[in-house]
Amino acid sequence: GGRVISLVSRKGGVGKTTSAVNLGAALALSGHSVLIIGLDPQCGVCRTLGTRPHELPRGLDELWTMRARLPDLAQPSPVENLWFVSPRILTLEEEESFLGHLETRGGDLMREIDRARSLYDTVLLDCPPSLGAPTRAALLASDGYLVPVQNEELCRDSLDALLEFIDTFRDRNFAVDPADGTHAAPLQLEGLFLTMAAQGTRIGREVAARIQEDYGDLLFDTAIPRTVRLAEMAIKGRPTVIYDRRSAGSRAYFDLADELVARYCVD
Amino acid sequence: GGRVISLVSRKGGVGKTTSAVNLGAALALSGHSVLIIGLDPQCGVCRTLGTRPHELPRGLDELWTMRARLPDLAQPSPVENLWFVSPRILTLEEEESFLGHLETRGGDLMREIDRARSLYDTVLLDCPPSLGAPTRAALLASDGYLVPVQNEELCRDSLDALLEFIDTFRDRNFAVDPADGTHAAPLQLEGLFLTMAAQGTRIGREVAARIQEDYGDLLFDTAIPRTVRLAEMAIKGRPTVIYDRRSAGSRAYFDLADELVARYCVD
Ligand SMILES: Nc1ncnc2c1ncn2[C@@H]1O[C@H](COP(=O)(O)OP(=O)(O)OP(=O)(O)O)[C@@H](O)[C@H]1O
Ligand SMILES: Nc1ncnc2c1ncn2[C@@H]1O[C@H](COP(=O)(O)OP(=O)(O)OP(=O)(O)O)[C@@H](O)[C@H]1O
Ligand SMILES: [Mg+2]
Ligand SMILES: [Mg+2]
Repeated sequence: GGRVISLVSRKGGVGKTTSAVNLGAALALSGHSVLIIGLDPQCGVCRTLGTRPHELPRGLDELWTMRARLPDLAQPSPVENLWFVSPRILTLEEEESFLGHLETRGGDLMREIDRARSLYDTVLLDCPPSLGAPTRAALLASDGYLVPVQNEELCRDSLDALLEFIDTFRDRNFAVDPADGTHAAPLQLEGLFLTMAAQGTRIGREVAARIQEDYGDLLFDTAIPRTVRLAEMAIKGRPTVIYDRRSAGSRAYFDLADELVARYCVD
Repeated sequence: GGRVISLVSRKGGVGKTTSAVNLGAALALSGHSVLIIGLDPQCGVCRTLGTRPHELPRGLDELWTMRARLPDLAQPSPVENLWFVSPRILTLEEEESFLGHLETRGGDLMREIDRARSLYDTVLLDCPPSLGAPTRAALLASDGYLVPVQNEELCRDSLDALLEFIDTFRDRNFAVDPADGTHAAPLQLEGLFLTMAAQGTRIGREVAARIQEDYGDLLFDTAIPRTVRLAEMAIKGRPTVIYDRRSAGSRAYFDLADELVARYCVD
């Protein structure tokens, strides 16, 4: 069955949504069937795939309000083999009700994602910049998690706490097998990867070197450069890997997809 | 008495923390006595003012655990007349307890901030990228709020919902005076301001033009440029307006401080 991976970071604006969409598209173009689920109430996933939340015929909210199944909620994207599900949040009440469902009935999402493994090769979960209900529900449903990292000091400085907090969260929620000390659910760190990598400044290079030193083999070889093409994605409403496959940003996401698959196939 | 202003945005990484600290420092250098309160569990305010959370002698958590007064928790910063209070969060349990206090006893913070008006000219509240408990507690305690905006599509696209959500929140929490339809608490939008303003790309200019068109007089004249000096702040542990007062970033924050004061003095 398929693999479920969350894009997680407490630091805001590090490229979680941009990466979920481009990585998903790169995997789909390499032959995977991919589902992206947007768990951020900002609905960034649907906006970058060309739809506004109020135009969606079906939304993630129906999982709870209509007891719908996840595959029935999946929307086609501009990329073959790539589907997505997004909340449809337009008012504060809708956001509160969505967060309320995740908080009290996260188990429904977990069960549905589990069932979706038989239909998709890869399920990517885009999370908001926090460790609140959406991210916790995502981690409970995931096999692994990916952390996008900007080579900036505040982001680098937040990594230790993030990794520790996730470990604490895992220890609380999944029993340890007394025989060998492993966890029932893997929830393993797939890796960290640099985004909007600023190599042009001395401090950018210094922070990147620090991250490399501190996190060495957890860091993917592929770094995603900061490019105009990637920033344009939300205007174009199509993943950059589609509308400009040869650009540096797209090639980086293809490389990252290859590296990711190579890492988890090793298991 | 002093004015209480929150830095608010659901979009992550737009410069809330960088702005709270540099704006606070610029106001302090112009003679204001300023208190910055970090409500983000990531503790960005204390890190950018040169202290790590576990080195803080006192923390915001004591407001609830020791029934301490806010002025007793205030720490000196590298800038004269600028003080700050930050949580001291190192574990997931501490973060959950901090968020729990804000959720159930936000009134204690509101009362303490209200008392602090007699001691400080300006109180700035740095919020995490969400509309959860920290931001709600901040808005309940504030006279006004400032929204940093990146001239990028996903950020521009998130503004309408943010302003509407805050209006809904205000309508729920503050009665409307039947005589003239105004709210008991002002909670007014001080304005939007551009940060990390990318003027070098066509899409950057296009998005900035859209923001100008849609939000016209709500947008401050001063735009904060993206500069290496500002990005370095978290490494230096001092606000940029201190260690390089003549840089473009610093001058922009001095201009923003002047514009802000001119706007609220008009009231
Ligand atoms: N490699 C890149 N090159 C240029 N711009 C980028 C790149 N990655 C992301 N961006 C832009 O940077 C901003 C932040 O990216 P994005 O919204 O994907 O981050 P996020 O972590 O999902 O943010 P949030 O914390 O708000 O959910 C967006 O405006 C996006 O268009
Ligand atoms: N004008 C600027 N020029 C260059 N870099 C900047 C500027 N403003 C902020 N930064 C950098 O961009 C990143 C995001 O800024 P910051 O952390 O202040 O945003 P934030 O909105 O507080 O983020 P979060 O949503 O995580 O709280 C930081 O690494 C910061 O150093
Ligand atoms: Mg996002
Ligand atoms: Mg911040």
